[in-house]
Amino acid sequence: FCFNILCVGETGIGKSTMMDTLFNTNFDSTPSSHDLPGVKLKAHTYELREKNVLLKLTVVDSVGFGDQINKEDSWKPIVDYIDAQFDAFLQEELKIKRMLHSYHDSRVHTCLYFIAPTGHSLKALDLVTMKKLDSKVNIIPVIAKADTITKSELNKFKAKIMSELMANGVQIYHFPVDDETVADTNNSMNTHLPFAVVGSNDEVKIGNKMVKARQYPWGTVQVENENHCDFVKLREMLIRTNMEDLRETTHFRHYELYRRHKLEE
Amino acid sequence: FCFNILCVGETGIGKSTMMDTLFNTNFDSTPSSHDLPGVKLKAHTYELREKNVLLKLTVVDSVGFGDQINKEDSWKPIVDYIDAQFDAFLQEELKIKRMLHSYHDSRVHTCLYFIAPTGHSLKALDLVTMKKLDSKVNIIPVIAKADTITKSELNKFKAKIMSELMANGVQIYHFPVDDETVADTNNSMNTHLPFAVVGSNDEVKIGNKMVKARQYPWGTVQVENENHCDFVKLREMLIRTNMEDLRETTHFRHYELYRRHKLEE
Ligand SMILES: Nc1nc2c(ncn2[C@@H]2O[C@H](COP(=O)(O)OP(=O)(O)O)[C@@H](O)[C@H]2O)c(=O)[nH]1
Ligand SMILES: Nc1nc2c(ncn2[C@@H]2O[C@H](COP(=O)(O)OP(=O)(O)O)[C@@H](O)[C@H]2O)c(=O)[nH]1
Repeated sequence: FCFNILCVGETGIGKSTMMDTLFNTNFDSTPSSHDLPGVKLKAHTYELREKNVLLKLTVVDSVGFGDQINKEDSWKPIVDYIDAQFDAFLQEELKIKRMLHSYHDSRVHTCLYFIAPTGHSLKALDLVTMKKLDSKVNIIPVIAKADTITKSELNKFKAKIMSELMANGVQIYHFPVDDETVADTNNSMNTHLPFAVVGSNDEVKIGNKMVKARQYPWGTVQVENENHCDFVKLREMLIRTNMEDLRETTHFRHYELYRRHKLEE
Repeated sequence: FCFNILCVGETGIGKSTMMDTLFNTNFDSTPSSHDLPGVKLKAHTYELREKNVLLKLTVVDSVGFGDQINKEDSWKPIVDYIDAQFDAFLQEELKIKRMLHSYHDSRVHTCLYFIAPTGHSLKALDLVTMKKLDSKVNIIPVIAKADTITKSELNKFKAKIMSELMANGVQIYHFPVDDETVADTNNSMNTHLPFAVVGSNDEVKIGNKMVKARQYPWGTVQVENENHCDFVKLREMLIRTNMEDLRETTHFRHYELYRRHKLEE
């Protein structure tokens, strides 16, 4: 079982914390500095046990994204990385004696795009980048550090983001509603996009349980409290309900598009 | 009584909210969009009554700062604005028949530089910009939206910022410690730099008082609660203790440097 997730977002927006929180582990990534000359893609592969299934998870981080003073080509290393994985798969697929069954599929199944919680709208870089990525990978945009935004600000912010994405023709991943068993849940989840998430490596005692939380002098944000943020929804949708659909859309849509263009050249 | 304050920081970082909060008024600024092609400086002058003193306050906003994909010249319109105010004063000062007493001094007395609360470090744009500004204006850096950062993260973040400023030779404004009446307070305040602030236009009932606050499902951040953020320190230092010193340093140091270079050309 392979699952490959690409995280795109500015340094310090909470990507590594979110990965730790989603997969309930400490991935021990070294925090990157702000002064890298360009965007680098760093991939780490881990073996996780999710229930009784062994999951080979690859987390790809867009290191240095958004940090440069000139961000004109920030999207390019990301697109190059995604294409390189498609290309590697294509080369294997074209072989006469091929080993697809044992091939370690590194194609990116989803891109978690981290939106800064300004409360206003998307940034120019966000729109440019997502437009370059939307035909190559399933984009799931999330509002990062959602504990920065009050409930009333959040509704306006989510509506603004969705309308900007639509106005700019950016295709984001919608949870599939054709399968009856998940249609209701997925339909409802689609109305909460983009998910406003909070991540935490720390645990705090609430009642008699230890829960993932961020403790402030004025209160404690509980990551898994659905009144506090959409983390549980994201985890449900990403890991429990739609992992298979994310893999399938990657193979039957995004990869096929790449393959057709590549073979037509 | 003139006081001119320049706010520099990305769109959505909380500048207009902070101005409303600091001066206890609703400045009614229209929120700016993220897709302006360049940085524009917008100045608004207001008459405020601070105790029994009439204050002619000018708030200058760096609209569009940090929004462009290419931010190479982001600092330029800001420096041009500051220089233009110095130049206007110089022209008046050089006149034979001059009206300095009734001249509306528009020189920038302080620049509040809003640092994004990433929790990691300063951004490349912050260092470049502050380096361009530090010989022209008193810079008071503040950590914006400090309710995003826990107490333990904040100490590390403040230390990182101060060491980065020092390592890059950026001169920020330190509260003066030569005047005995304010030396102790100012000395102590200098150790809390950069101030981590929270702003709010909303009021919430706490006990039987209405206080400026941001209400979250997990608790309420009280702007004027010194356990919650450094807002009270900022207001004290900026408006109550050091307004005069900020005006004097602007005139006797920053303006003098401008005048000398200008007249030497
Ligand atoms: N307010 C808030 N801070 C967070 C959240 N997640 C992470 N952080 C903090 O943000 C800082 C940067 O997080 P990190 O995961 O290293 O960001 P990355 O550079 O995108 O990987 C750290 O101080 C985290 O503790 C969140 O959901 N809310
Ligand atoms: N978490 C948090 N949000 C804030 C704070 N101050 C302002 N905001 C919110 O951030 C958003 C942008 O604020 P605004 O003052 O318009 O930012 P500006 O573009 O820099 O002038 C609004 O939704 C504000 O309510 C703060 O101290 N903390």
